[in-house]
Order: sequence, then structure tokens, then C-alpha cells
Amino acid sequence: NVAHGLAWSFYVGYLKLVLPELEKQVRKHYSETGEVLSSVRLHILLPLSAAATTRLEEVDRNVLFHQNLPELQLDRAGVRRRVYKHSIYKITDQNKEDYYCVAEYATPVLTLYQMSQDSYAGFSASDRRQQVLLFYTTLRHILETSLECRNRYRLILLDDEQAEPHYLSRELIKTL
Amino acid sequence: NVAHGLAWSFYVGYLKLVLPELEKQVRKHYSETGEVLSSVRLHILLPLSAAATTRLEEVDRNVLFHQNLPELQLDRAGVRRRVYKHSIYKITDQNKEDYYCVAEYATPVLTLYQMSQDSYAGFSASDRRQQVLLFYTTLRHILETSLECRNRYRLILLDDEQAEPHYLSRELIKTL
Ligand SMILES: Nc1nc(=O)c2ncn([C@@H]3O[C@@H]4COP(=O)(O)O[C@H]5[C@@H](O)[C@H](n6cnc7c(N)ncnc76)O[C@@H]5COP(=O)(O)O[C@@H]3[C@@H]4O)c2[nH]1
Repeated sequence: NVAHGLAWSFYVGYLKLVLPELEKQVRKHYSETGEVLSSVRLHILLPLSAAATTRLEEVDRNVLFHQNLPELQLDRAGVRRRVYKHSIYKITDQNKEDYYCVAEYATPVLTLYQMSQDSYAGFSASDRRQQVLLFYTTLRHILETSLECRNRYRLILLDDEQAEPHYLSRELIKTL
Repeated sequence: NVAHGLAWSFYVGYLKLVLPELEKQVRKHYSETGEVLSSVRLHILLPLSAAATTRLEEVDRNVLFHQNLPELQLDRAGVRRRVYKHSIYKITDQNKEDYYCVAEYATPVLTLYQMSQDSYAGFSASDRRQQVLLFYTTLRHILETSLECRNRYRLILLDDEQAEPHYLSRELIKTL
């Protein structure tokens, strides 16, 4: 089951490393810019369609890239000073109020999407939706029992297949 | 099957993106430093034990970190200017001859290692070796049919469980 391994990989190879450092990067950002974020959590977006776009603006114009947080550099598996970073987005609601938060798609969902496109992978579009759900439930269980990650994230499952133009900003604001 | 998804993730999320750019980074490195590498391929190390150490020196003192190649920056899944880079290692043989090449462990192998350590994953040490082999064979098949990756890598399976102190430098030099 592809999604099971991808959820574990996302946890041990990424969230377990970056989430404990997130608050420090947000504080560093504040001391460099004076900007306060609406939340110190990483907002992890999981679209049911697995269509993780390159930039969040492509999905909702009320979600605009603001700036990147300071980088984290780690030596990993032979790569010296591998870089980990997150992007801050400005979210605008219907009353033109602005909120700033750290958000990104769960990268492994992009793997599911691209596997369903490559005929060699033997992975259909209907397998894909089921695997996104399995990824979500597996990841949620792992994170709930993880001391390193506790209270440092929001897992946002997005039913984006019949969605109206501002569903992303609306879903993000709900969690802030 | 965990390894199957990890091999696809490693290909669509990494090798397919970085291998087409590798030769350009090696040429940029040459124009900045005058240094010529013994190979323009990415040497991807797969230890059967799944023990992908942080730095290659930890395994063999004849493999020393030299410098990183120039970085590649890409917008991916909501993260702006995500950084991809590789490390150049200096390999010394028994005749004290030096070779320079780009090498790293296949990071997903670390996921297999850490899953076998986390009781919640339900993944034993013997599952792990079998999964490393499955990762290797799946990845080899994907890469053999990939136009983007053709001739730009070396996949090096390492039987590191009973290995002598300089097996890593020896295996790398064999491929150069
Ligand atoms: N958003 C985000 N930012 C990151 O910096 C990052 N780094 C990893 N991940 C995701 O976490 C999980 C575990 O990562 P791992 O390193 O074991 O496997 C990685 C790793 O083996 C390789 N890879 C990706 N980016 C790099 C990189 N910069 N350097 C070396 N290897 C890399 O290709 C695999 C798949 O990468 P992604 O498909 O981007 O998603 C990964 C994966 O789902 C990230 N996700």
C-alpha cells in the first residue's frame, strides 16, 4: 500500500525533523521583520484530487505568497547542509482581513498524482483518491502519537473536486 | 509494499527533477573552481542494511566531503524556491590516488531503517532488508525506462553487513 509508506516517509524524513524547529524559525522571522503570524503551526494541505499545485495562488487568488521563513540546514544521508524551508502565505477573507500563516501541500500527494500519470506505475486515478485518504488517516495516527510533532501542525483534508474559487482561503481561515 | 511507493517517490520527487540539471551544475562548478570530476553521474548508494549514515566519512575514511555543487531552486507543492543540492566527495584508493565524484545515499532507505525502529510501524528488521532489495529493483526498472535520467546516475547496491573498512571507496572507484 503506497500511501502507508509515503505517510511514514513524510513523518520520519520531514515532519519529525522540521516541526520541532518551526517555532524557532517563526520567532527568528519576527525578530527580523516584526511580523507576527496568525499561527505557529504548519498547515499541511491534502487535496483529495492529489493535485498539489506548484503555488497556492494558482488555486485561490486570496492566498498569496508572502515570504519564506529562515532555512534549516541538516546533514542527511551523505548530503551536506540539505536545506529545509517553509513559505508564509497571506490569506484574505471576504471582509478583506489579512492573515499570515505557514502552509504547503503534503509533497507525497504529488507522488500519488504523478504515479497515476505514469502508465509504468500501474496506478489508476481511482486508486489515487483512495490512497490520498489512506495517506491522511495513516499520517493522522502517526502524528497523534508523536511527541515531536504534537500541537505543531494542522492536517487539512481538502475536498477540492467540486470546489468554489475561494475554498482554500476559507478552509485555511477556519483553522486559524 | 512500502519500498514500491518509496522508489516512485524518489523518482518523481527527486531524480526526475535533479538528474537533467546535474551536468549543468558540474559545468558551473568547473567554471567556478577549475575542478574536473571523475564522473558527471550521481552515485546513488543503497546499503542492504538500510543504515544510511549522515556523512560518508563515518563509513570509510577514504571518502571525504569536498564541497557542495551549486544549488537548484524550484517551486514545489506550495514551497517557494525549495533547494536541491548534491555533495562532491574525494575518494582515495590504495595507491593514494584521488578521485572526485558526486555521491549520496538514497534517502528513502533511511525511512525503511527508521520504520523498523518505530514499534508503531509494524515493520521488522528482516522486512527491512527485503524492502531495500525491492526498492533497488523497482528503482532500477523505473530508471532504465526514464529518458530524463538515462546515463546520468549509477545505482550502487552495497552489501555492507560484513564489510571491510574501505569497501565504500572500493565500490565507488569500481564505477568511476
Ligand atoms: N515540502 C517538503 N520540503 C522538503 O524540504 C522535503 N524534504 C523531504 N520532503 C518529503 O518528506 C518525505 C521524506 O523525504 P526523504 O528525504 O526521505 O525522501 C526524499 C528524498 O529521498 C528525495 N529528495 C527530495 N528532495 C531532496 C533533496 N533536496 N535532497 C536530497 N534528496 C531529496 O526524494 C524523496 C521524495 O521527496 P519529496 O517528494 O519531496 O517528499 C519528501 C518525502 O515524502 C519534503 N517536503
